[in-house]
Amino acid sequence: KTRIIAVANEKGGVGKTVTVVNLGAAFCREGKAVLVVDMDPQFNATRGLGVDIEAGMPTVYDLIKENESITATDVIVPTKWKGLDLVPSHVDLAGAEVELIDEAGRENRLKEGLESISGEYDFILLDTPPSLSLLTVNVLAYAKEVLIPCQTHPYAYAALDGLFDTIFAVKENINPDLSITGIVATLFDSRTRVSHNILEKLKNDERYTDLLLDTVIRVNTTIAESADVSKPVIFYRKSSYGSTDYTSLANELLTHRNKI
Amino acid sequence: KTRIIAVANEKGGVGKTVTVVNLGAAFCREGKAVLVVDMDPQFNATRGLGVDIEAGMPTVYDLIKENESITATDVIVPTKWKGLDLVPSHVDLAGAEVELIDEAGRENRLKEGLESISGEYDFILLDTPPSLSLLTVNVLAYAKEVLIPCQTHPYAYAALDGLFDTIFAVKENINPDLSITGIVATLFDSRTRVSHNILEKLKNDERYTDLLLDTVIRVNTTIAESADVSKPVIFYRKSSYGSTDYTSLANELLTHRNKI
Ligand SMILES: Nc1ncnc2c1ncn2[C@@H]1O[C@H](COP(=O)(O)OP(=O)(O)OP(=O)(O)O)[C@@H](O)[C@H]1O
Ligand SMILES: Nc1ncnc2c1ncn2[C@@H]1O[C@H](COP(=O)(O)OP(=O)(O)OP(=O)(O)O)[C@@H](O)[C@H]1O
Ligand SMILES: [Mg+2]
Ligand SMILES: [Mg+2]
Repeated sequence: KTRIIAVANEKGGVGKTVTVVNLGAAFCREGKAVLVVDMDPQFNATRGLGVDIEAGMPTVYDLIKENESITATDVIVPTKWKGLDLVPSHVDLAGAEVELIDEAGRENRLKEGLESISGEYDFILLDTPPSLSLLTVNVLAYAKEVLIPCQTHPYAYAALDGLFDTIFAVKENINPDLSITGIVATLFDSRTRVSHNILEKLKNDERYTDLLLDTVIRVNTTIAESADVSKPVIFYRKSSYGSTDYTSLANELLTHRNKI
Repeated sequence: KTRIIAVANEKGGVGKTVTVVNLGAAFCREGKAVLVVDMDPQFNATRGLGVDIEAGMPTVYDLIKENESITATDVIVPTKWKGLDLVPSHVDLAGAEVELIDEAGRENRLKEGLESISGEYDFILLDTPPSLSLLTVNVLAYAKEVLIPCQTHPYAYAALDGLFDTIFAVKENINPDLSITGIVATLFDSRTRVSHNILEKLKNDERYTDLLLDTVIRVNTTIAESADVSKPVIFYRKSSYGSTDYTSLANELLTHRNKI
């Protein structure tokens, strides 16, 4: 049964893209069939998987804009790693928010585009931009689960509140199957008081404590290096802490399912 | 002559808010009259200056939405630090993008709201969300200068290209007075290869090298702690590296002006 997981947080730079790219790689290494869908106009996940967008190549933008003539199979591309496929993004996606604003069913364009192939994968992981606008709503309207990376910093912790409101609004009005699978603490720096402080807050906050996953993703420069060489860290340096932590997160998700 | 400086970068988590809050504090400490304008619906700059939004308090959202009945003086609030004022933001600002979409002159709502008081300050610093949409365009339509914080990581470096396109589009079509004052390398971690690598790229890239400021903002946990206690780092721990670096950036901006 295909698991469709949105990775979302309105706060910028909390590790959404790194989480999508590395979970995708970890599941793929476990023999799962994985599709990564990049819904950020900055197309970092596309880059992170080493895919170059060539001129004329259809991307997720075409899929949601021209959802009659372009189908999922037109946009899916393989990556260098067998079993790990990608729906790439493109800078033009930024225009979609405005272009779709008056269209009926504008929140369901992504779902309509991907429904036909969803069953072909074990995992579909969706990267989102740092906003709660139409692109993110399209992802939440299609996904079954939400995984929330939360940097152990005060602003990221503060962003959870608004994100939960948005998730519940989508669940109520558009997608009753949506659930929050978990919050994963990211960019945890054990040398800093702030990181310990915010991790404590997450553990003591009754809204979040049951959702907080056991795996904590630590700051590890190998992760930033892997982004620089356009590879998931688990393929770039499989004995690094970054690799260990994302493997542990993948295992935790494989064995535990939605709590809400 | 008032300097109106937008701090912008579509990439998330590169230190836009921290830069606005700490430059504001540094200029204020130099005896300048400073106004910080928070244009991010996540209102991190508002928080970062220790301002709580009380129910019914008008914010920048009201200023751009109701630009006839609400004026700049209705929304400006003092902070704990004399000479440092704030136009606070609010989560409702997220709705403005959609609400203003069909309005004529929708890119100039912020400028219309603030023009009357601009002359009362030496510096007006504007925080922006991680996107290039209508809120950021409103900021770029009003500002005279853009300061671009760039985390020394590959995705942030990659974001500069699209950002420059947006800035030049606004300059050409809406605001001919707009110029890029500089790019400041942020979150620089001298222990990591990636940081050195990206700083080198910035220095060697002919599009960016002349704009790159001398000051480099280093990773310093005191900056994250200061966000946690809702104070600028230069007031929280004035002998920290974070404080030293932001003071150096403020001095560099005081003595050097637009290059484009
Ligand atoms: N655990 C980590 N250790 C070190 N660097 C990391 C880690 N996680 C992410 N990074 C780096 O931090 C930066 C931000 O991460 P990333 O781009 O994944 O965040 P994001 O939430 O997707 O950002 P955006 O909101 O802009 O889409 C990237 O340069 C990434 O390589
Ligand atoms: N030099 C630094 N050293 C340590 N921590 C930092 C530094 N600069 C920023 N931070 C922390 O990193 C996080 C991201 O910074 P900040 O929120 O200012 O970025 P931003 O670009 O405004 O993000 P967004 O795109 O979400 O608005 C914050 O928690 C902040 O406290
Ligand atoms: Mg991202
Ligand atoms: Mg910010």
